[in-house]
Amino acid sequence: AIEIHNLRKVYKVGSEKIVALDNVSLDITPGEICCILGTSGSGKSTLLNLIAGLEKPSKGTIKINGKHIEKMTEKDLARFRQRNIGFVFQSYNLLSSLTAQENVSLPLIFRGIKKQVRDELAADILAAVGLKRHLKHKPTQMSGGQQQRVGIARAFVSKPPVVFADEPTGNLDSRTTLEIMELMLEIAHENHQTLIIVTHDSHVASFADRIIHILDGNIQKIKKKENV
Amino acid sequence: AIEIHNLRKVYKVGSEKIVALDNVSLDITPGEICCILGTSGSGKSTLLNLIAGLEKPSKGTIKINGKHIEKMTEKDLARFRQRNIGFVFQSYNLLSSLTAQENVSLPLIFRGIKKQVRDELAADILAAVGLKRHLKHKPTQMSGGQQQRVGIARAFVSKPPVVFADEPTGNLDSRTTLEIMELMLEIAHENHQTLIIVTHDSHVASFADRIIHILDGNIQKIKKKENV
Ligand SMILES: Nc1ncnc2c1ncn2[C@@H]1O[C@H](COP(=O)(O)OP(=O)(O)OP(=O)(O)O)[C@@H](O)[C@H]1O
Ligand SMILES: Nc1ncnc2c1ncn2[C@@H]1O[C@H](COP(=O)(O)OP(=O)(O)OP(=O)(O)O)[C@@H](O)[C@H]1O
Ligand SMILES: [Mg+2]
Ligand SMILES: [Mg+2]
Repeated sequence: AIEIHNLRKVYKVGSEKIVALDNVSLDITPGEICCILGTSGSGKSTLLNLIAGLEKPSKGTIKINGKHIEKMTEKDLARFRQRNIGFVFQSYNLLSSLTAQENVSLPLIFRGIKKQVRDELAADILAAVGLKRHLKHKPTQMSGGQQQRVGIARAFVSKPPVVFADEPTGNLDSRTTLEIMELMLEIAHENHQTLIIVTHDSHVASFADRIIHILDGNIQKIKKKENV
Repeated sequence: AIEIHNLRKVYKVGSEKIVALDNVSLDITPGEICCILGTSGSGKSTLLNLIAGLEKPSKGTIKINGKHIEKMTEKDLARFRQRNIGFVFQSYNLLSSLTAQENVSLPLIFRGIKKQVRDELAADILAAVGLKRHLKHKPTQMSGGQQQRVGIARAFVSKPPVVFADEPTGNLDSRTTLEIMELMLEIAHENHQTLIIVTHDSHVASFADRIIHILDGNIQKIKKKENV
């Protein structure tokens, strides 16, 4: 499903060069639950952003279901993402002028689904993440963990084949974390979705089929579930 | 140092009323390391914002070092906060047009400290949180956990008597979390600072003298260090 070869990303800050990703190669199979662990600044968000086409690599290739992501135009990338990718951002990226229900409905608008069905699908998934009574709340009227859950709901509502989640439980208590992880896995398994989760939480990592350890922009080691 | 009596906060969302804090009373002694634990949406950020004077309570009183916070004007509150309070926000609240070093220097500008000394103090504390090579980076040029650490550095750089930290390690891996907690405690003890930390992380809570459990806007129980 996802084939990454010799991926490299270098940022320029003034005269300085930051190697955020050095040389990463990785194959992720369809339906896999894959966890990426690593210290703060090790390159996890950069890796996710590159695979999802949100940024361009400095070197290397990314194929999702046979399509070369790094070669696509902005327009094609946008269309490809709308149909194939769900993304839970590390800093939520909700639209502050829209309610929780409206934020979650956005991916469904892109799929041409009519309003009545959109509202219902959005309400259902928001209830599933514990936000039944917050449908009409705007982001500023919600706690940090509630905003994070709206982001998760939005990433899953259209059941895209691939979901990237960048630290989806960083602002959640342990019980809510467990409920959210079970929900994400349930939806992913039911819909044969591939799930790539960046996390610092070992409880979250325990749900994964494979754990990829990143250090200083490189893969340090990979652990399969049985050996973990 | 901090006396809270019958604190209540009700938000209005359309025709709906949200009781974020119901009836909270709490005394925090000078130099205490106090942890607030609770589920997502239980009222932790609301409690912190009220005590720090960032929002007004619906009912109740807050005294910090004898001063009634809930009675102060906006202007007096701003001055009081600049001199007495450091705040680590759940969503960082860094100025995106300023570098890490400039962001951290802000509290020192308010204290009339000249530029050369400011730059040095900011550089020192940024090095202490592991960001020695990111002084000139802007927030968008840093990872989530790096931005979080800039927020922590800013809250401590002027060594205010009280520091509030709203989930300061939510985006940090376990090793960085430990280093940051040890640093915060070291600075706090050295300067007799009172530290009030909201967290979901039990490792963080283990550093506290007292752990306050919040549920649905009320204090559910309090645990002292020996009993934990
Ligand atoms: N400005 C607001 N307007 C309306 N409701 C609000 C507002 N701010 C917070 N709330 C509500 O008050 C309750 C408590 O929010 P608070 O942010 O204090 O929770 P929290 O314990 O910090 O949660 P988290 O762990 O997710 O950060 C939540 O139900 C939230 O939706
Ligand atoms: N736009 C950018 N410009 C310059 N440097 C950047 C940029 N984005 C990220 N970096 C740098 O690249 C490195 C990796 O960043 P990345 O965000 O991928 O880390 P991360 O593993 O997600 O960290 P965290 O766990 O703190 O979120 C960091 O040193 C960061 O400062
Ligand atoms: Mg990150
Ligand atoms: Mg909060």
